Amino acid sequence: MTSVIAVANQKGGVAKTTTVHTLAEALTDLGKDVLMIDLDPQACLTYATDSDPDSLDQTIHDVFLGRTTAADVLITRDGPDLLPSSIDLAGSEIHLLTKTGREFVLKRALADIKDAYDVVLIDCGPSLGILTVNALTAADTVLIPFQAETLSDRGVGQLLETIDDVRNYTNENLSVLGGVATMFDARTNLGKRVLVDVTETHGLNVIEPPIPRSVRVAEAPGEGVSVLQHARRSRSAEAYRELAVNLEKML
Amino acid sequence: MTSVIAVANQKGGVAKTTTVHTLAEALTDLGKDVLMIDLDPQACLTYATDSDPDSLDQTIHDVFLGRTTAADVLITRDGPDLLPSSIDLAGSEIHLLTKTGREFVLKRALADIKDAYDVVLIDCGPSLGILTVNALTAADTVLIPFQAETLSDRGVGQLLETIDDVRNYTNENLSVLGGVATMFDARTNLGKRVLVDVTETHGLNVIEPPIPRSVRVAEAPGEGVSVLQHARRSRSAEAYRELAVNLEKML
Ligand SMILES: Nc1ncnc2c1ncn2[C@@H]1O[C@H](COP(=O)(O)OP(=O)(O)OP(=O)(O)O)[C@@H](O)[C@H]1O
Ligand SMILES: Nc1ncnc2c1ncn2[C@@H]1O[C@H](COP(=O)(O)OP(=O)(O)OP(=O)(O)O)[C@@H](O)[C@H]1O
Ligand SMILES: [Mg+2]
Ligand SMILES: [Mg+2]
Repeated sequence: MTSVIAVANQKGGVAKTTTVHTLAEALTDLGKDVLMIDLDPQACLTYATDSDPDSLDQTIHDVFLGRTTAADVLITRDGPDLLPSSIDLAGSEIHLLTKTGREFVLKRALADIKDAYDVVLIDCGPSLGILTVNALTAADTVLIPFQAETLSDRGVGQLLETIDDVRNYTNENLSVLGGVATMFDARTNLGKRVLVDVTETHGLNVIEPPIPRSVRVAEAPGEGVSVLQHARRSRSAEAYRELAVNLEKML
Repeated sequence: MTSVIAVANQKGGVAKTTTVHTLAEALTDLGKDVLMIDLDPQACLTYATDSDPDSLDQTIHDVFLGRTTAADVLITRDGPDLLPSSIDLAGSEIHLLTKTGREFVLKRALADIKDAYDVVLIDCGPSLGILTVNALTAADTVLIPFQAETLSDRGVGQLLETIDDVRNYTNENLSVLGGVATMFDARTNLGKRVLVDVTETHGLNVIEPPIPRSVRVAEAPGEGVSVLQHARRSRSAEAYRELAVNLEKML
């Protein structure tokens, strides 16, 4: 049974892309067949996994326009496979706005390829627009990376409201897997305080462990690999591996 | 003569909101009359300056819908004034898409209040959508905060392309003031490498100094103040003050 997980938070820069990439690699190391989907026009995930978004003939944008199928656009890799994106995807937002059944386009596109995978991870951009709603409609569960800092905390409430809307209208079985504290600095009180706040105010189940901040994580995308390859014994790599084990038990 | 500056970068979490808030306070300390505009539906700037976005009767969204004027929505403060936002602003994107002259709504709304200020700083959300295009159309110059890390670097090229479009269609005098390196860690090679890359690849003039990363900056929004009040002698506060002095010379 395939688990489709939307990784979402409209607050910018909370490590959504980093979490999709690193978790996908860690779950592959645990023997899972994993598909990553880049649903952000910035195409950071496509870039971080060593593809050049500007040189791809077709991306998920073409799938959304009905010009091709997901199977045709798929990039099979040594590790997790990828449905790539490019800046053209920004055009999908306008195109989808007036289309009937616009929330279901991704779900329908995935129908003929998803069964080949154990886990599908969808990287959402920093928005609650129609692309993220497509991810939430196609998903079984939602994983919410958040930075344990004040400004990032604000977004969690808004996101949970949007998830309620999706559950009421386009995906009644959608559930929240939980939150992941990213770029966490255990030495500061701010981090610990917000961690408690997210659990108490929003009732969000936070999955252990928090991911420590480390420049080694920020260096990895430049090499086209995740921190698991770039700095395999770093605390951040260890934390993402432990997160993958804890997630696997929940699926 | 009023200077209208759009602070923009569609990459999420690069300190756009933090830079607008802190620079506005620093320019006020230099004797300037400053207006901040929150153009992000997440309303982080409104929140960080100690207003509760959820309890405001009217925000810039109502100005965009033509229900009220900017003067009516304006929050006058002890320091820089604020045109606040709320999550309702996300509705403006749909409303504006079909409106004639949709790129000029903010520019027109500002016409009757902007002359009371020396500087207007517009906080954009992590998107190149119609709200950011409104900011770029209303602005004289653009300030681009960027995180000296690989994933953040990718956005600068896309943004410069959008700025070219705006200059060709809706605002021929728009110019780029420059970039500001935020959350900078001088101890790592990654930071220094990307800093060089941004200048060489994109020809972006980077305004000194880089802003050091410090948890004191991340703590400030929780108190409703900027780092200039929260940790006035920190290196980050000093750096933002120096940036304000350097910017003032360029206006
Ligand atoms: N644990 C970590 N330690 C240090 N840096 C990190 C960590 N996780 C992510 N980063 C860096 O933080 C920045 C933001 O991360 P990322 O781009 O993954 O966030 P995002 O939520 O996907 O952003 P966006 O909202 O723009 O899509 C990147 O430069 C990334 O390399
Ligand atoms: N110099 C700094 N040192 C440490 N933390 C910082 C610094 N500048 C900003 N931050 C923190 O980084 C996070 C992102 O900053 P901020 O919200 O201002 O970015 P943004 O670009 O406005 O994000 P968005 O794309 O969501 O609008 C916040 O938690 C903020 O407090
Ligand atoms: Mg991302
Ligand atoms: Mg912001």
